[in-house]
Amino acid sequence: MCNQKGGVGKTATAVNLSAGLSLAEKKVLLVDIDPQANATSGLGIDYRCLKMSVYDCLYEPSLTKQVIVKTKWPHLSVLPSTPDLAGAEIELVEKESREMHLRKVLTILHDDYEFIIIDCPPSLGMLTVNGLVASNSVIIPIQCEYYALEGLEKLLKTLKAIKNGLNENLIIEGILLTMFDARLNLAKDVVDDIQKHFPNVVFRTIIPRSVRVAEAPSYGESVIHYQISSTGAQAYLNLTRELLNHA
Amino acid sequence: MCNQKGGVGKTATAVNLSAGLSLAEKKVLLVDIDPQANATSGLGIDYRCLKMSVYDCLYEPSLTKQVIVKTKWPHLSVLPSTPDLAGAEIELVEKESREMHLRKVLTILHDDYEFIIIDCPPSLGMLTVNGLVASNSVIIPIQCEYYALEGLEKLLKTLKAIKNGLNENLIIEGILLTMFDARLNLAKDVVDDIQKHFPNVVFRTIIPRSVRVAEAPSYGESVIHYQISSTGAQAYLNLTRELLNHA
Ligand SMILES: Nc1ncnc2c1ncn2[C@@H]1O[C@H](COP(=O)(O)OP(=O)(O)OP(=O)(O)O)[C@@H](O)[C@H]1O
Ligand SMILES: Nc1ncnc2c1ncn2[C@@H]1O[C@H](COP(=O)(O)OP(=O)(O)OP(=O)(O)O)[C@@H](O)[C@H]1O
Ligand SMILES: [Mg+2]
Ligand SMILES: [Mg+2]
Repeated sequence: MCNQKGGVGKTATAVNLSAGLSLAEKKVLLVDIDPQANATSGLGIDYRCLKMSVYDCLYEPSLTKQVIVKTKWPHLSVLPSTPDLAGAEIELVEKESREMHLRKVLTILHDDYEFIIIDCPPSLGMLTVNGLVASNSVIIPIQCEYYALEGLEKLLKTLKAIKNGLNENLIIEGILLTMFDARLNLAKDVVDDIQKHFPNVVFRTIIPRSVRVAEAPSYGESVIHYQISSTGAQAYLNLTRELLNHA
Repeated sequence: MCNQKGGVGKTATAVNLSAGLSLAEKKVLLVDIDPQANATSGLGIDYRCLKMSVYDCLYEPSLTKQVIVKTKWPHLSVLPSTPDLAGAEIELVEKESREMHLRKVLTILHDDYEFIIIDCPPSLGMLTVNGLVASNSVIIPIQCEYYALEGLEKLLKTLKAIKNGLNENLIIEGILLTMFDARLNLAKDVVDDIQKHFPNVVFRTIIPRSVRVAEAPSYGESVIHYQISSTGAQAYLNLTRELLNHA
């Protein structure tokens, strides 16, 4: 999940899509490379109780299997984050092959998972670049609000630069419209705009603004586990189906 | 405005508070040090038309007065950003007195403005650190949602470290609760939590979730200029009054 704009639903999508795929019996690893560790706490893991995190794995990949936490839900594991990871944003700048650290970590896990979902921080710095270099494809969550369109141009340029330089396999899996509120003309305008400019890339599923999605993290579970009948959970199940049909 | 959590209303507060203060006849400069340049476009400035931005000033402070853009509203000027600024996040790491670049820029302007409002990106990297080192005080916008509380601990630690090392004058001006929706229990819980833990620091004014606030940036103006009668505009005017009484 990548978008330097903050608060667009990267973590909500990472957590809920991971849960959806695990319910479809796919072996899923959710990798949290945001120092805020929201995806980690969104699945009920308290980073204060962790001895190690993805931060340690970046410098010592052989630790990875020990650091991974199995959640209580089948087929769903997490490579957790902690706030210490913020240090890596600056430390990595001066390291050898600085963009490849996460890719080395995930190569070790190669056959253990069918899907690896990476939640990135709201920036295009070293951690996000590591996430993009380690990925086959990228999902771009976009909020149905004005500033959402502003950052897209820069993000697409960055993705192209990474595809040309560091990771030629990288493709856009899709643009996901999030927090859609049908009562707002603004939201409808953004949807029309994105569907017009990126007809082949935008997911058909649109995630509505849903109170249950915002509440679920405080219970440490995905919205699908928290309240499957909610519009938010149903939308993320539709997204899961759409992604599996794509794949 | 500082908070590494994304989408909490940093830019909305920076733009609308700047507009409020300028309407109170205070000479205001809004400094945008977010490479997304949302505060710049939120006041109607197209960064694509700019020859220079705050990025150039960081390395050549004597350019600053030329780079500042006067808006069409009296007493309100902007030191604009562009996406190129993202490069500074990494470039500054290796520079001499890397945290002091923005402070040097603003020292040149010292007597020209009564208020200088700085909009930071959603991270605690070099650009935000430059913003904090250049400031007398910091406003922390917090969304009335679950993840909002998670990041506060780390942010307060960072502010303390900056106060002890790089800028001993730095104080917290206040915590501002944003996007409050009275229909959500979750929002009421967050408000209670923050008011209980930080009784002397949280602003009395709470900014409600208001469609007009989200629409105003697409017209390139503050919500106060866009629709002064809206609940969002009224809340930001209340915040302006509360801040002026504080000062
Ligand atoms: N569909 C939705 N409906 C309602 N609230 C949502 C929805 N999706 C996300 N949220 C809430 O909006 C806020 C921002 O979402 P989230 O934290 O997932 O975004 P993000 O892009 O990961 O943010 P950051 O840039 O800080 O990493 C959170 O409080 C989240 O619970
Ligand atoms: N009170 C409000 N009511 C409704 N929408 C709001 C409100 N405040 C901000 N918004 C909208 O919510 C989104 C996030 O706000 P904003 O961009 O100001 O946050 P930010 O913290 O600056 O984000 P970033 O972390 O990306 O810099 C924007 O689309 C904005 O227009
Ligand atoms: Mg997130
Ligand atoms: Mg902003």
